[in-house]
Amino acid sequence: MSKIIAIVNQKGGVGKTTTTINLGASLAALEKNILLIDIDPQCNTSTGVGFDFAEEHPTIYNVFLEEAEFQESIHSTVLDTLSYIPSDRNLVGLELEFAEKTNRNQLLKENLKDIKDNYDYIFIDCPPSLNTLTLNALCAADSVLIPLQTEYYAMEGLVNLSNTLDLVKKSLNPFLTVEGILFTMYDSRNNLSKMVVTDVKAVAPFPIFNTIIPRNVTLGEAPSHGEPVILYDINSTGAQAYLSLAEEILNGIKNS
Amino acid sequence: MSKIIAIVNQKGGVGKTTTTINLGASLAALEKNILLIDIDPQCNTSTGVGFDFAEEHPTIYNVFLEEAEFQESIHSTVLDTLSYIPSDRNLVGLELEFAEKTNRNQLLKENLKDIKDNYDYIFIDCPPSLNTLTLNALCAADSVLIPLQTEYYAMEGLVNLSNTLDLVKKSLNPFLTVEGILFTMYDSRNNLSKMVVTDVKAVAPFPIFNTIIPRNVTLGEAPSHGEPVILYDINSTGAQAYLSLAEEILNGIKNS
Ligand SMILES: Nc1ncnc2c1ncn2[C@@H]1O[C@H](COP(=O)(O)OP(=O)(O)OP(=O)(O)O)[C@@H](O)[C@H]1O
Ligand SMILES: Nc1ncnc2c1ncn2[C@@H]1O[C@H](COP(=O)(O)OP(=O)(O)OP(=O)(O)O)[C@@H](O)[C@H]1O
Ligand SMILES: [Mg+2]
Ligand SMILES: [Mg+2]
Repeated sequence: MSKIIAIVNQKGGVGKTTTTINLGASLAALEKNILLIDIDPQCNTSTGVGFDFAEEHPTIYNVFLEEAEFQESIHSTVLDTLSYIPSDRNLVGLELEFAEKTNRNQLLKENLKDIKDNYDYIFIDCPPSLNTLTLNALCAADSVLIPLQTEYYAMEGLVNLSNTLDLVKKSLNPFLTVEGILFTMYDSRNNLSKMVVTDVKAVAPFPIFNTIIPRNVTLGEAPSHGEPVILYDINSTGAQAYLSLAEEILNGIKNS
Repeated sequence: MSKIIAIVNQKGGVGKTTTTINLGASLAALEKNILLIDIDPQCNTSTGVGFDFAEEHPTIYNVFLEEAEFQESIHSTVLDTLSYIPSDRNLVGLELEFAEKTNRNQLLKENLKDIKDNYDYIFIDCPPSLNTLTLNALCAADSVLIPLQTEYYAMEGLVNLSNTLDLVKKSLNPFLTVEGILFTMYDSRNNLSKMVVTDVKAVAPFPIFNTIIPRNVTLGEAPSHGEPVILYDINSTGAQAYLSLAEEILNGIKNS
């Protein structure tokens, strides 16, 4: 049983990449077989897991252009159960390059068909926009996980995202569900964070994870070492929070 | 003498909107005539200055579709010298709608021609991507201001942004200059912030503002009141930092 989860939010800087890498690595540490796919031209997930761009290794862009087989683009990590597919800065041109292609939103889905069952979970890190790249992820995914920074603008963006998900369900992927909303960068010392959590819980049209990811500088330091936070500093509050999120993914969200 | 400055960085959540609103409002408080243009479909600048989306007021989207005159879309604020043009969620479709149009990157520039000299500064808030909307801003602008969150991924993205600016200068806007890099969300208690400032100063191909915007929760609270921070709490460290940035814009970056 394999599940494809797209990590999506058009609001920028809310913790999409940080969640992709650290939730993925935490599940890999719990002996699940994990694949991370980076479809953001910023390549942050690729950097965060230590990909060396000087390496001659095919990226998801080469796969979309049919210059490489999907299988070839899969890259290993120091964790046996964690693999990834790196991104490419040139993906930024895909929107216009493929504007004429009728199946431009299904590229990822078609490529995942044959290999999907090799993994327990596949996570897709998306760019901060609702463009062809994000639509590819939403078409390929079984469900979406929505990182939500506990800030005002991020909360405002939720309505927008919810409308988009409804549209995608109607026209592109009727089976798409929402895994849950994940509060990120929560600062228990400030009222803004608390206000956002209370307000979102009162109105959100989706399930909400009980795990809340605190603001923790270790989560910001780990990427400069090319390591998931559980390898960089497993005792940090950030690492512990993502391990507890992994448990919730495996066991379901219990009503608190 | 009027200057058009695009606030650009494809990395998400680095403080583009916060800088557009608060630098604009600070200059308005210093008696400069300011226009803010929101071309991000997230509409965060529009929200942050208190735009009421229920109001029947034309947006930049209506202007691009030639449904409204540019002049009609200009909206006033409580500050006499601060005006803005609101955005629209439907802008997200512009990329594909205008894919055929040869002048799709010049829409904003053409609209600004006649009104540019009514303002001392015009600031354009961009979405977190290098798409047609951001290219419109880069074609219309005299210079760019680059907010740079003092985090690892944001620093990595600088190379990408620098390459894009070179391409734009070569093919679309040869006069485009860089006003400067602005460090944002700086936390003096953590080494990551300090590391990023040191590393960027050592390699950056652009001027760097002496003003550093500290992480300050007041900057996150002000948008929920639809007010620039100088109106919400002028004594906050966030408001003081943007006032000092306004001075640097007016007087030039002095070598420290
Ligand atoms: N809980 C946290 N505590 C502290 N820093 C964090 C936390 N989560 C993420 N960060 C840092 O905040 C920044 C934004 O996070 P990240 O890059 O994961 O967001 P994103 O949504 O992927 O951004 P983008 O929209 O640009 O893709 C990064 O520099 C990251 O290291
Ligand atoms: N110096 C600061 N201190 C504390 N919070 C800040 C600061 N600057 C911005 N913020 C908050 O951080 C979040 C990200 O900032 P902002 O939305 O301005 O970034 P952006 O680059 O415009 O994001 P996007 O890429 O989504 O357009 C917002 O919730 C904002 O209120
Ligand atoms: Mg990211
Ligand atoms: Mg913004």
